[in-house]
Amino acid sequence: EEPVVRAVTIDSDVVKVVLKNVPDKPGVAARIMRTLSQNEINIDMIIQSMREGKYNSIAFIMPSSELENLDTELLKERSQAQEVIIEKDISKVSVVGVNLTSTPKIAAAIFETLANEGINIDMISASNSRISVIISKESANEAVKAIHSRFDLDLR
Amino acid sequence: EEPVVRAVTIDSDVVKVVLKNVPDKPGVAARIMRTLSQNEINIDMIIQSMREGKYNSIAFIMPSSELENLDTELLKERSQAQEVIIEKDISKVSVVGVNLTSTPKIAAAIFETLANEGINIDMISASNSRISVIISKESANEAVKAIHSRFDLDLR
Ligand SMILES: C[C@@H](O)[C@H](N)C(=O)O
Ligand SMILES: C[C@@H](O)[C@H](N)C(=O)O
Repeated sequence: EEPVVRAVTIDSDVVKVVLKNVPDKPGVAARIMRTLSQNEINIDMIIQSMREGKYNSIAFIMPSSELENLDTELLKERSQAQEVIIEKDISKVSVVGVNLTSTPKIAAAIFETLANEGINIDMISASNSRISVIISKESANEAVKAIHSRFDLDLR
Repeated sequence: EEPVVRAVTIDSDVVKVVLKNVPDKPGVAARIMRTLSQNEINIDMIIQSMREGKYNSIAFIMPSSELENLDTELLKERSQAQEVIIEKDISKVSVVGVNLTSTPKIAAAIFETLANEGINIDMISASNSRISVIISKESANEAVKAIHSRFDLDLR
């Protein structure tokens, strides 16, 4: 029941790939992952939020080093995305623990810590055991230091 | 290195709350979580995908039973959301395991299993250890049975 913040990790060697406005119907997400597996891309995170009309957008985070293996034309064709956007200026910061969202004051404290550094949160994927945020590369070190100090953690 | 699918869980007693088009600047996500903690709402998941211009939308999943404690007016005011949308016809299905996304063929297989049942995936929050999808309530049982059988799992 008590929330616990255990560790904060950072990964700056990642890129964000957004498949913008894919048809929101069964089979699309599957086809996208199938295409990525054919390119042998390792995926770190997948985020798909709410639809806009008949479309939805799917974003995934992958290692920068694998970008050369990504066949964006094929991905666009298979997913029927209107656009494939690649954002390289990103960092992924993850806070690992227990009851991180069921105790919303903990998520609040994590987000406030970032806000206090003037860091804008670009994406969020949060569950009880892990809160991952995507922020800019240049904010990453400050973010980790600030969370480290706010929750009295060891940097890993 | 080898992917493992360990279990599939289902929660149909949840609702989705979407804060549509909040200003995309530092402090907004923090203020939202702080407001939710004041209402003593237990949050199950938070998903925020890519921005649209100066705005972004934040969605969270919470227990249906706590909806009566949610002060949507206050939330709208504090977040400056253009709209607060509540969707009750949802179910959350989670697949738990190892290397679920770094081995994209596993994520592909999970999504294909749903697509084969004609189930549309409304939201995705996926990491290596957990793939969570939001689908309709009526699809939930079929989804869990199909994933169960595809990966030879015990239902929990
Ligand atoms: C957008 C994508 O997730 C689609 N709804 C699917 O089910 O595959
Ligand atoms: C939209 C919201 O996440 C905002 N970018 C923030 O940092 O709080």
